[in-house]
Amino acid sequence: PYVVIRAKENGVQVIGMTRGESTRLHHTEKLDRHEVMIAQFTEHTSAIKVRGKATIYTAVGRIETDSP
Amino acid sequence: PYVVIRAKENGVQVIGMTRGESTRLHHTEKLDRHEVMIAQFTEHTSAIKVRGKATIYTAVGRIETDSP
Amino acid sequence: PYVVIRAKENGVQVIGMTRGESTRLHHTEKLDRHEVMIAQFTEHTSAIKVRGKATIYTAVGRIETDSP
Amino acid sequence: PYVVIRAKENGVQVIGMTRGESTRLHHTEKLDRHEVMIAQFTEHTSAIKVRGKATIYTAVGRIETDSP
Amino acid sequence: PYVVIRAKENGVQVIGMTRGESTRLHHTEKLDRHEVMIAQFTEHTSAIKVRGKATIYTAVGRIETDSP
Amino acid sequence: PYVVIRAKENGVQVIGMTRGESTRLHHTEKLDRHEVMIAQFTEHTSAIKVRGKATIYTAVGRIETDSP
Amino acid sequence: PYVVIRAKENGVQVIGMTRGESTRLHHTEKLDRHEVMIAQFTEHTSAIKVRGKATIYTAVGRIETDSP
Amino acid sequence: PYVVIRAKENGVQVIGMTRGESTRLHHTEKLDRHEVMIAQFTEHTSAIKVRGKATIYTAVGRIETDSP
Amino acid sequence: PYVVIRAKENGVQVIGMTRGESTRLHHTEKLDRHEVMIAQFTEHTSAIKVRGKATIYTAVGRIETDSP
Amino acid sequence: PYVVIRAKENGVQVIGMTRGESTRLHHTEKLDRHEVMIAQFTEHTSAIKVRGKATIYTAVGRIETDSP
Amino acid sequence: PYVVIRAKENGVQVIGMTRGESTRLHHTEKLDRHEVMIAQFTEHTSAIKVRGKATIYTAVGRIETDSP
Ligand SMILES: N[C@@H](Cc1c[nH]c2ccccc12)C(=O)O
Ligand SMILES: N[C@@H](Cc1c[nH]c2ccccc12)C(=O)O
Ligand SMILES: N[C@@H](Cc1c[nH]c2ccccc12)C(=O)O
Ligand SMILES: N[C@@H](Cc1c[nH]c2ccccc12)C(=O)O
Ligand SMILES: N[C@@H](Cc1c[nH]c2ccccc12)C(=O)O
Ligand SMILES: N[C@@H](Cc1c[nH]c2ccccc12)C(=O)O
Ligand SMILES: N[C@@H](Cc1c[nH]c2ccccc12)C(=O)O
Ligand SMILES: N[C@@H](Cc1c[nH]c2ccccc12)C(=O)O
Ligand SMILES: N[C@@H](Cc1c[nH]c2ccccc12)C(=O)O
Ligand SMILES: N[C@@H](Cc1c[nH]c2ccccc12)C(=O)O
Ligand SMILES: N[C@@H](Cc1c[nH]c2ccccc12)C(=O)O
Repeated sequence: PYVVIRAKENGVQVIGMTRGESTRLHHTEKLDRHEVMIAQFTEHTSAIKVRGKATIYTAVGRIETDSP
Repeated sequence: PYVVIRAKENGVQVIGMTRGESTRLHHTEKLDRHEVMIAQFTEHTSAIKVRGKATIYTAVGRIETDSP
Repeated sequence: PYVVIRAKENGVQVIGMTRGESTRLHHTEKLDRHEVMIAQFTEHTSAIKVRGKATIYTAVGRIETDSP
Repeated sequence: PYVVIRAKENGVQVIGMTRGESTRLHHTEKLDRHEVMIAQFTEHTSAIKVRGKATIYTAVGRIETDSP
Repeated sequence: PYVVIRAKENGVQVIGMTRGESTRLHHTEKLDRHEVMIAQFTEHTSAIKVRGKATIYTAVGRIETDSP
Repeated sequence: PYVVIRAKENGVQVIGMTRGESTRLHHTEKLDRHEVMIAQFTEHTSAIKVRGKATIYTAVGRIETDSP
Repeated sequence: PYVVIRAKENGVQVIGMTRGESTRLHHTEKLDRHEVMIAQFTEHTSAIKVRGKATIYTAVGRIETDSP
Repeated sequence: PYVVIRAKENGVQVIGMTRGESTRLHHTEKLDRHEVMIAQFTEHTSAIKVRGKATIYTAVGRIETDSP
Repeated sequence: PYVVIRAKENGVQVIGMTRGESTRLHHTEKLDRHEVMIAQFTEHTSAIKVRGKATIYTAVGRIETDSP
Repeated sequence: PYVVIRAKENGVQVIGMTRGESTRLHHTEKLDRHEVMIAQFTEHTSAIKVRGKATIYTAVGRIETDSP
Repeated sequence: PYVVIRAKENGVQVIGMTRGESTRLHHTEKLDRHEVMIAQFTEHTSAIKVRGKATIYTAVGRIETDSP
């Protein structure tokens, strides 16, 4: 499975969190406005955090991070 | 499978609970308002608790934690 | 597979029952009002009981525990 | 696969029947009114009986035990 | 796969037939009115017979045994 | 996969035909009016014949044997 | 996968053709009017021919052999 | 997967083509008008040709060979 | 998976291209008008080309090669 | 999975890109107007580029390369 | 799974990001206006970034990178 993140402003962060006993941040990808990242869940990534104004497309719905 | 949690206020907690004979909390992720966490069920996480005002998107429905 | 339980009052209990020849309660999670628990079936949990006022989202329907 | 049983009266019985050559009752769970049990089919349970007034949610339909 | 049988009268019989070269009856479960049995196909059961007034819920349709 | 046969008259025959190089009848189940048989395809049964007035529910449609 | 053949006249033939390098007829089942045969594809049967007036129910459509 | 061919005239040919490096015709089945053949893809058949007026039912659509 | 090609004119070519490091043509099947070929992807065929006026039925849509 | 490319002009290029650590072009197929190529993803091809006016049919949508 | 990227301007970049503990860019493909790239997730690519004006077709939705 993968999710799609489209940045609606500069500086959106897509943060990969480690799979396993401990939960740490292993990578932070900064997106400029209108950049899109398509990210899978993987052997190393079992959770993803998104900061900043973005649209997130997932199998369980479409999310505007900044909706009221 | 994964679920998506969008915080509608600061201080929302996404809590991972251990898989196995005992059920303990292994990680608590604090989300600021409008932050989104996409979290899988994993070898270490077989239950997830959410505290605070949030929208949760799952395969069995969309939940507003604070709905009446 | 997982189910989602949203507590509509304080003190809702989500009870995990053991898989195997005998059926015992191995864990009781107490939820405060508006807390949500997303719980998988696992190697140790083959049945789940819910006590108190809650909404339960499952693959076979949505259940209000307190509906008439 | 799992089924969901919501008790509409006190004393509803959810009965697990053994898998294998012989068919015996291995567990009877008593539910109070408005309690809900979510029960999987397992290595030990290949049939389930329900006695008393209840709603049963399954992949092949929703059943009110007491409907005319 | 499983089927659901709801008895509409006392004395409904749910009969398990053996899997294998020969076809014998290995178990007969008697249901009282409004009792429900949820029965899987298993290593020992490859056919099921139902006698008496009942509603049967299956993946290929819903059957009223006593319909004209 | 399974099929469901509901007898609309006495003496309906549900006939299991052998899997393998040769095709013989290995079992004939006689159904009384309103009796229902739910029969799987198995290691020993790769074809099923139905004689008499019955309704047959299958994954590819519902068949009234006696329709014009 | 299986197909369902309902004979609309006497003498309908359901012919099993061999799987493998050569294609021969390994079995011909004669159906009387209103008889129904439910036939799987198997280790020995990789093609089926139907002669005579019949309705054939398959995953890719319903066929009246005698339609104009 | 299988396809269904219904002959609309005499002499319709259903031709099996070999799987493997080379592509030869390994079997030609002649169908009389109104005869139906249900043919799987197999270890020996990876392509099928149909000549003559026929209706072909497949997972990707229904084809009248003689349509304008 | 398979695709279906119906020739709308004589001389339609269905060309099998080799699977593997190099991409060569391993077979060209010529179809007369109204002939239909049903072709799988196989160990030896990972791409198919079609030349001439034809209708192609696939899982991702129906294509008239000669549409404007 | 496969995609379908229909050339709307001469000289359309369907380019296979190598699977693995490095991404190179391993094959370029030139299509004349109205020619159609049906191309799988394979052990050697994990990305495909299309140049020129064409219609591309995929599981995630239909694309006119030259749409405004 | 694959995604489809259609460039709406020259210089659109499709960037493959490495699978594994570290996240680096292993390939950047530049697309001219109206060029289309169909890219799989692979053993080496677990995330994809897109820069520039493009339409991206995915299983979770269709994205115009430059929409307001
Ligand atoms: N390290 C955790 C990360 C995680 C996944 N889902 C979660 C839900 C809640 C908290 C942490 C997590 C794990 O692999 O299980
Ligand atoms: N440790 C438990 C966690 C759990 C999963 N689902 C549950 C339902 C109820 C109570 C606890 C649980 C387990 O892996 O099984
Ligand atoms: N220990 C039982 C628990 C159970 C699952 N489903 C049930 C239905 C009825 C009664 C008990 C159960 C088992 O694993 O099988
Ligand atoms: N012991 C039986 C229980 C059972 C399952 N399905 C049934 C249907 C009818 C009667 C008994 C059963 C078995 O495992 O097979
Ligand atoms: N013993 C038989 C039971 C059976 C299953 N399906 C049938 C259909 C017809 C007659 C008998 C059967 C078998 O396992 O195959
Ligand atoms: N013995 C045959 C029975 C059969 C299955 N499908 C058929 C279709 C036609 C004739 C016979 C059959 C077999 O296992 O293959
Ligand atoms: N013996 C052939 C039978 C067959 C299956 N599908 C066909 C299509 C055309 C001609 C013959 C066949 C085989 O197993 O492959
Ligand atoms: N022998 C070829 C037959 C074939 C299948 N699909 C095709 C498409 C085009 C031409 C030939 C074929 C193969 O197994 O691959
Ligand atoms: N030999 C190539 C054939 C091929 C499949 N899909 C393609 C797409 C583009 C170019 C060539 C191809 C392969 O198996 O991978
Ligand atoms: N060699 C790359 C090709 C590729 C697939 N998907 C991509 C996305 C972006 C860039 C390159 C690619 C790989 O197999 O992974
Ligand atoms: N190297 C990372 C790439 C990645 C995939 N999904 C991500 C989400 C966020 C950040 C990085 C990633 C991995 O394979 O897991």
